[in-house]
Amino acid sequence: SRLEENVKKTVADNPVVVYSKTWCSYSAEVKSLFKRLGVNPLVIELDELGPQGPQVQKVLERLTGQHTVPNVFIGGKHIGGCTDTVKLYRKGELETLLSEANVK
Amino acid sequence: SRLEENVKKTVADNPVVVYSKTWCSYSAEVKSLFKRLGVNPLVIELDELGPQGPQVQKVLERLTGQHTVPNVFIGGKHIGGCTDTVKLYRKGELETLLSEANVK
Ligand SMILES: N[C@@H](CCC(=O)N[C@@H](CS)C(=O)NCC(=O)O)C(=O)O
Ligand SMILES: N[C@@H](CCC(=O)N[C@@H](CS)C(=O)NCC(=O)O)C(=O)O
Ligand code: FES
Repeated sequence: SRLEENVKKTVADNPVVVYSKTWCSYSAEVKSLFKRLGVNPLVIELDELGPQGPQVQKVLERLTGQHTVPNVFIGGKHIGGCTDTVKLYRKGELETLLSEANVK
Repeated sequence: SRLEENVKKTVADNPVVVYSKTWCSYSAEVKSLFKRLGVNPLVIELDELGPQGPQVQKVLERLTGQHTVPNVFIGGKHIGGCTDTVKLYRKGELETLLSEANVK
């Protein structure tokens, strides 16, 4: 579908992408973690996309198996949600992924 | 208002009350913390109340100054959100509040 191609292009063209919801504290945690790391992700707030929001969330589920937010991509690779991202950060692996994507 | 009286009665009549949303991970964290402590809170899922949900959320804001979920009460006292509750737990104060409310 066109929306699916759109999402694929977005994560391919942007080194760090966070699909988020503005009211969600888990989404806020991930965004603020990247900010602390000096990274400026492309943030897509699904609740600000009107009827397209749920559609994009469905596409993400098809592409990644994950239907929740936040949904994080680095270097085009699906990373996971908040817990996954924080886990990688604590293991030191997040910064590795970021430098491999030429972000840090 | 009648809804306000309703909420006041709910938190007065139930030793532990959590106003929550079913999709929210912060709400889930608080509910699971109480579960681990062997506490069975009255959980009110605001997203399952239809149009009353936002109204109850507004009443809670009027009563507590807090417009977010989760919104936690122990022994009729407003405790706060997820972060506040976890902080009290780590300080050992949550279990004190629970026993004072005859819950633990
Ligand atoms: N363990 C996951 C939890 C993800 C999760 O449950 N996200 C919630 C919001 S906090 C969600 O997407 N709920 C369904 C929705 O909002 O559509 C993570 O760390 O990201
Ligand atoms: N620090 C607060 C954060 C509370 C918060 O921002 N809650 C969000 C959901 S995670 C919220 O209520 N957003 C507005 C809404 O859902 O109506 C806590 O620990 O509870
Ligand atoms: S909606 Fe509350 S943590 Fe995501």
